[in-house]
Amino acid sequence: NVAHGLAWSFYLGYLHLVLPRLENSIASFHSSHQWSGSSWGRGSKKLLILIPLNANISHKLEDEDDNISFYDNLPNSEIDRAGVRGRVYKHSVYRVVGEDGKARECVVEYATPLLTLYKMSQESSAGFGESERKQQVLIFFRTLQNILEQSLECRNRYTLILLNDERQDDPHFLSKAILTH
Amino acid sequence: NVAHGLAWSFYLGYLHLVLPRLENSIASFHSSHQWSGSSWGRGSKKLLILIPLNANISHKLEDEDDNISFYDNLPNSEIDRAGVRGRVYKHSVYRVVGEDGKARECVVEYATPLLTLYKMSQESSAGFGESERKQQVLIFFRTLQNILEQSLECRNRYTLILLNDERQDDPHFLSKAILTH
Ligand SMILES: Nc1nc(=O)c2ncn([C@@H]3O[C@@H]4COP(=O)(O)O[C@H]5[C@@H](O)[C@H](n6cnc7c(N)ncnc76)O[C@@H]5COP(=O)(O)O[C@@H]3[C@@H]4O)c2[nH]1
Repeated sequence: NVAHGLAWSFYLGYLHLVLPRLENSIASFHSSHQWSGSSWGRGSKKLLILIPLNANISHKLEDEDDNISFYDNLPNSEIDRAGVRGRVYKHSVYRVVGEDGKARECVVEYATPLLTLYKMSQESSAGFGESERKQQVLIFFRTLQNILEQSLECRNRYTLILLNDERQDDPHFLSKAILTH
Repeated sequence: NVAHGLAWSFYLGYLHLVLPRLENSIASFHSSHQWSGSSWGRGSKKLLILIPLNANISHKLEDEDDNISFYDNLPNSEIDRAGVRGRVYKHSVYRVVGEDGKARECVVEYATPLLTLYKMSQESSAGFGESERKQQVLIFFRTLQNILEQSLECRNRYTLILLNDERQDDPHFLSKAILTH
């Protein structure tokens, strides 16, 4: 089934490669961003992975919530992969303002495979529709959770944030979800 | 089933994004690589996608065949994707020498999702083993072929090269497979 394979792919082809490097990336980012009064002390040093139940993914987090602004990207990692030389892996750092008015730096992104689940549910030839999509997102989430819990090199370097789509009438739904994890 | 989802993911998350840009990438590469006596005239202007039946993928093509050498990368494309700002997409250009002794420039890479199939078949908790792997590669190939044939924006911009693993005792198996497509 699709969600099971996408969770394994997300781990084997991405998280397994990038999570062990995250700490060094963040350290190197700090030393090149000293001047900006970094508020990282209050933010998380883990990769925050957003998993919206409705698979509705935006490409810029600030489009979802004005308490979020793009800050900068972490330094690139370049890895030779399957014939592509120096394939680039990177993460984006966002500043997220909490209900206390303080900003925190967070390395956060959506789980990219959900874009595939979303678009497959719209393509009739792909074989599954909108009604199965939510179920597939839950299977993706649980499979990924199980894989990551068994992974020694990834432990403590990530947080999965399952976003319940019912409370999206709150304009600060996303920033609150990010900061409460 | 896994291969079906990975083929859709490869199309929706990659080929659909990069194939329409390929022609411009190659043109821009030409104008910055004039001095090197470009032999592109004889090479293909399509993305050559290698699909080995045994899912055995190497990260550098020259490791497989000494008639192949890495030349350079095409210019980067940067696209905002699921919260990652300016995610980088690129392809590598290889020089492939034919049996006539002439070199041709080719944009070629392995189908990366096969790495996931390979590794899943080795992880007992992933749910499928080596015996199902070949069948999954064939499903991946046929599903991808069907999707791409229906895709208006991708047509004529790619070539899928299914590599039969039986003739790998030939040290120039890969370069010949690339040049005969
Ligand atoms: N956020 C994020 N940043 C990344 O750099 C990245 N790279 C991969 N992934 C996700 O991990 C999983 C495994 O990746 P794999 O490379 O095996 O398959 C990839 C790969 O075969 C191909 N592809 C995507 N981006 C590239 C790329 N830049 N170069 C070559 N191939 C690519 O298309 C598939 C689907 O990509 P995404 O749908 O973006 O999500 C992938 C996938 O779910 C990423 N996710």
